[in-house]
Amino acid sequence: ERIVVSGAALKDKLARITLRNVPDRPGTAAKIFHTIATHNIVVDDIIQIVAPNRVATVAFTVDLADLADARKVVDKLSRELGCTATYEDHMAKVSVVGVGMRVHTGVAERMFAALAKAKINIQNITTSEIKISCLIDRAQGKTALKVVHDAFKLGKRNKR
Amino acid sequence: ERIVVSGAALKDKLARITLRNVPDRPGTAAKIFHTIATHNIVVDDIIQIVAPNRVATVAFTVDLADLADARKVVDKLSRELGCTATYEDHMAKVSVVGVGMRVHTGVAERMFAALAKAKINIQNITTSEIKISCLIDRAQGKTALKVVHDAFKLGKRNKR
Ligand SMILES: C[C@@H](O)[C@H](N)C(=O)O
Ligand SMILES: C[C@@H](O)[C@H](N)C(=O)O
Repeated sequence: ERIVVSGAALKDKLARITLRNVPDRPGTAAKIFHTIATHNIVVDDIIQIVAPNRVATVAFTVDLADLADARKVVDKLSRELGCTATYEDHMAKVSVVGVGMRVHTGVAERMFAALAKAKINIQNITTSEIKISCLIDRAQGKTALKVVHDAFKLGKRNKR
Repeated sequence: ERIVVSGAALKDKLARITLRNVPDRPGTAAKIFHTIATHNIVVDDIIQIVAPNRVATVAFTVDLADLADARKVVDKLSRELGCTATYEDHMAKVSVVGVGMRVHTGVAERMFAALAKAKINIQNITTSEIKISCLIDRAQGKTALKVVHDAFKLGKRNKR
């Protein structure tokens, strides 16, 4: 079987910020991320899903070290936008990296199944053809990396 | 200024499926995407955000041509999971592709601002270091690609 997954990675000093009831109209996403960028806060991943009733949920991750600064900025921003903001400081992101992973739809499900088998709850998910990332609790980070490695037979002694 | 964005792309025959009130416990994501994969439906991008009250929202895109098949599978799956499913057949995805886009936080906001200026509403968003994708209405696809091209000075006559 062709090897499409080339590696797995864990980023475990992440914080997550979730904005709910964000007004769903052009300009809001630009305003949010322009404001954050001007405060020199580096954003890791951005996920947005529109909801009914003309609002959206926007979730993004930042380095844990930037959470205090991000909080000041986002609290003020949410008052301006009339949305709510929640902050979580105990996140980790486990990812599989590869090529052509979209066509090989088995990759996402194999990753999700490996985590499920280890009873690791997948919180947020973001994907592309070359990377599938799952946001989980930091306490499960190392285990998550291990089970994903095993699921895709990664790791030195398995390399051909 | 270093060029980090190398191209923009439009994928405009997409359908979006959104599952809400998905039980947020280990195994659910695996079940959803295993079921879809076994029916040979190729999934484009997957986005998931957890919500309060132990549920999650899972949104994913499929080729428009696969929507009818996907609908049968997902309707049955949502009954089994006790979640809701909505289907939209008028989606397009505009993306910018590059390298190191995360560190250069200005990229996401520039893309969002370009779309906002053209009054294009950004529905779903998914990002990685090398790709930022916005799901929009298909009717605005071509305009979206053009304004993103212009915002990043892409296109033959601008190449150095
Ligand atoms: C919610 C936000 O993304 C909005 N739809 C926008 O286009 O900016
Ligand atoms: C909602 C779903 O992703 C669930 N949290 C899981 O781990 O499978």
